[in-house]
Amino acid sequence: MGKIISIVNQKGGVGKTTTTINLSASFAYEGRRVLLIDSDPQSNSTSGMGLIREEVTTSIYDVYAGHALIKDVIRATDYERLFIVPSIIDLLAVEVELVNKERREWVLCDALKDVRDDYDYILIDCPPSLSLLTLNCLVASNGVLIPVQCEYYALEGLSMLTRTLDMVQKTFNPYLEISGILLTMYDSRNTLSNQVVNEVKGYFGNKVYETLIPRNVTLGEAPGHGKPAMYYDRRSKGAQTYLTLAGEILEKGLG
Amino acid sequence: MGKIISIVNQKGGVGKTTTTINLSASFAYEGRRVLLIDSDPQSNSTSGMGLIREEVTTSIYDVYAGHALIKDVIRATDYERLFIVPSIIDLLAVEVELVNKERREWVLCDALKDVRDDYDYILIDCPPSLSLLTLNCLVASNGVLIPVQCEYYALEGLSMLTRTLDMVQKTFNPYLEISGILLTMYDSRNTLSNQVVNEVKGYFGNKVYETLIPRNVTLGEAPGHGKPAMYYDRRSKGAQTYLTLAGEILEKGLG
Ligand SMILES: Nc1ncnc2c1ncn2[C@@H]1O[C@H](COP(=O)(O)OP(=O)(O)OP(=O)(O)O)[C@@H](O)[C@H]1O
Ligand SMILES: Nc1ncnc2c1ncn2[C@@H]1O[C@H](COP(=O)(O)OP(=O)(O)OP(=O)(O)O)[C@@H](O)[C@H]1O
Ligand SMILES: [Mg+2]
Ligand SMILES: [Mg+2]
Repeated sequence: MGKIISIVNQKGGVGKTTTTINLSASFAYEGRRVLLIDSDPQSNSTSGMGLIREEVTTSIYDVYAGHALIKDVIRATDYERLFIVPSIIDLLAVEVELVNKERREWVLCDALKDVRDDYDYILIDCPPSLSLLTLNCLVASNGVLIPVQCEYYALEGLSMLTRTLDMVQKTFNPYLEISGILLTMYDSRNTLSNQVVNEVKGYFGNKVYETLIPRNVTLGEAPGHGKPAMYYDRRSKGAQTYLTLAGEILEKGLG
Repeated sequence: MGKIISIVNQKGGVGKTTTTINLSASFAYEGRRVLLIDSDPQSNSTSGMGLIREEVTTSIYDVYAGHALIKDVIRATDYERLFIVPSIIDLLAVEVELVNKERREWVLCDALKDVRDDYDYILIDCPPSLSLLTLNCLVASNGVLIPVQCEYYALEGLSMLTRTLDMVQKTFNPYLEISGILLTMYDSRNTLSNQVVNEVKGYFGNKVYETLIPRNVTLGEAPGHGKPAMYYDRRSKGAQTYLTLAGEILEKGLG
C-alpha cells in the first residue's frame, strides 16, 4: 500500500509547492511510482509541472464536487512513473459547497481508496490554511511532511498546526503521523536561519530531516519553465538537495 | 474620514504582514493616526508588534463573534499615534461560525462604522486565502494594497485576486478600489525579479508603487524582537524603504 503524505503548513510561502513538485520528481527518478495531487485552488503545483490552465479540463475539483472518480482525473506527466491530479481555481468554491455535505471531511479519503495501491507515494500539496480542504487532505493521509521556512514567523504557527494534527488524529484518522519536518530556504550565513534550525530541532528532535533545503535561485526559476528543478538544471544545489531528501526518506523507510 | 486599506493577497508569504506593520509604523511616524487590525488567525501582525499571546485577552475575534465593540478591543502600542486590534488563533473558527449568519460579509464593515473617523489610516492584515474573513475585510475597506513577491508564482494568483475584487465591488462594496500594487523582496541582481517587475508594471501600469521593497535581512529579523523595522534598526534599507513608500502614498493622496 502506498504512503499518502500531505505537504502542509498554514503559514504561507514556506515551500509547500516547491517541496511537493521536487520531492515527487525525485521519488520517481529513484524508481518509485508517484501520484502528485494538487489540492490548492491557487494550483501552483499544476503550473509548476508545466500544465496550462486551458488544458486542465478535469481536476481534483470534480472529485470533491462528486462528479468524477479519481481514476478519471489522473494524468501522465512528461516524467516516467510520475502522475498528477491537477487543480483549478474553482476549488475555492469547495470550501462552501462541502460545509453542509454528509461526510464532508472524508471526500478525498473515500476517493483515494480506488488508487492508493497503484502508487508507492501519493503527495498532496495543500493550501496555506487549516480549512475543510486541508482537513480532507489530512484525513486521507497516513503521513504529513511540514515544510518550515527558516524565518521567525515560521515558528509561531507550528503549535497551531500540531494542535490541528492532534485533533485530526483523535477525531478522524488515528493513522496520521508526522513523517518529518523539512527546513527550507536555509541560509547558513544568516543568524536567524541558524536560530530557527536550532529551535525546530529542539522542539521536534529526530522528526526533523537532516537534509536542509538551501535558498537557491533554481528553485525559484524552475516553475516559470514548468519543470521540477532536476529537469531544469540537474546540477543545481536546489535539485541535488531534494534528491538527497528523497534518499534520506527512502533509506529510513519513513513516510 | 479615514482611509481603510486591506493588505491582501491569497498567495502565501508575499509580505502582507511585513507591509502592514512597517507601513502602519511609517504613517504614524509621519504624524498620521493609524489603526492596525490583524484579521489573520496566524496573528503574525500581533506578535510582530510585540504583543504576547497570553496578554491578548480581547481581540478581533470578539468583534466577529459579536460579543464586543471594536472600541473595546483597540489597544495602544509603544508607538505614538499607532493603535492595534490584535488577533488570536480562535479566529479560525469564525470561518465556520459566520457561514449561516445574517449579513455574514458585513460584520467588520458594520463594526468599523464607530471608529473610522478617529483614524487617518486603518490597515488590515489579511490571511492567505479568499475566504469569508478576507471577504469581510474587503467589504469594510475603501482601498486594497496588494503585495506581490518578485517570484514566478506571484504572477499566477493576480488574476484570481482581481476577479475576486471585481465581484466584491459589484456585489458588496462599490467604493472598493486598488490603492496600489507593492513589489516585495526585490533583488535587482536576479533576472526573475526583474521579469516579474516588468510583467506587473505591464499588467497594472501606474497602479504599481514606484517604491520597490528590497529583500532585506532586517525585515526578517525585526519580528523576532516584536518591533517594526524602523524601531529595530532605523538605518536599515528595509526600514528606510517602507518610510519612502509611506511618503509616496501620502504625496499622491492615494489610499
Ligand atoms: N529553497 C528555495 N530557494 C529559493 N526560493 C524558493 C525555495 N523554495 C521555494 N522558493 C520560492 O519561494 C516562493 C514560495 O514557495 P512555495 O510557493 O513553494 O511556497 P508555498 O508554501 O507552497 O506557498 P503557498 O502558501 O502560497 O502555497 C516561490 O516563489 C518559490 O519559487
Ligand atoms: N522584504 C523582505 N526582505 C526579507 N524578508 C522579508 C521581506 N518581507 C517579508 N520578509 C520575511 O518573509 C516572510 C514572509 O513575509 P510575511 O509573513 O510578511 O508574508 P505574508 O504574506 O504575511 O505571509 P502569510 O501569507 O503567511 O500571511 C517572513 O518571515 C518575513 O519576515
Ligand atoms: Mg503552494
Ligand atoms: Mg501574514
